[in-house]
Amino acid sequence: INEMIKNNQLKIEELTEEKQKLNEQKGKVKNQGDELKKRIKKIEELKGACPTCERPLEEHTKEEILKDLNEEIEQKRAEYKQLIEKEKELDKQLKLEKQIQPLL
Amino acid sequence: INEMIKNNQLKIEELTEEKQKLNEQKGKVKNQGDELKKRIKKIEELKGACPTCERPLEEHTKEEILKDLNEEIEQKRAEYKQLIEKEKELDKQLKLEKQIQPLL
Ligand SMILES: [Zn+2]
Repeated sequence: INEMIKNNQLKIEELTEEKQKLNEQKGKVKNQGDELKKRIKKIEELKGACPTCERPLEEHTKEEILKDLNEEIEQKRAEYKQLIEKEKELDKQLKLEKQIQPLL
Repeated sequence: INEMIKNNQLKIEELTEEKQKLNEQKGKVKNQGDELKKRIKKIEELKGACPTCERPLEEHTKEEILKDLNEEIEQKRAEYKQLIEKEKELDKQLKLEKQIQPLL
């Protein structure tokens, strides 16, 4: 039984640590998504010519740039959803180990 | 003699007014020159891609833009020099009229 208690404690520690890392990853992906949103907004606001490099920005060129950025942000959203799924899985396992804990 | 006094006074007024307008024009041209300098500096600092529209800015494109802007600023400098010349001419005429003034 001592073996089982030790394993259970270890499992709880590991799962908690994994959840911590996952939270960091979620934060990173969210920041990358926000960064992309800013770039998209900045480019959407461009009309006629770019105020910085002064070159004319044709509508089709602008749409191409936005298309790529929107694809990137879709990838970030998919990444985030995957992390949420993993988090749910970890929470399930953690709940299980914590239910076992008082029985040992 | 009264006619001459009146003409002299009128001439001094006109020349002073012309000098005023010329000063305004000088100010305008100087501001346009400063504006161009800012645009030139901003574009000179661009490397690789434009941070705003995110498009790559090739060296030769950048040089073309700068060449046009530098030509524009050269025109402003020429304009300014012409205004300085006009101002010197007005000052000469004004000096003459003021020298006449006490003799009338
Ligand atoms: Zn640009």
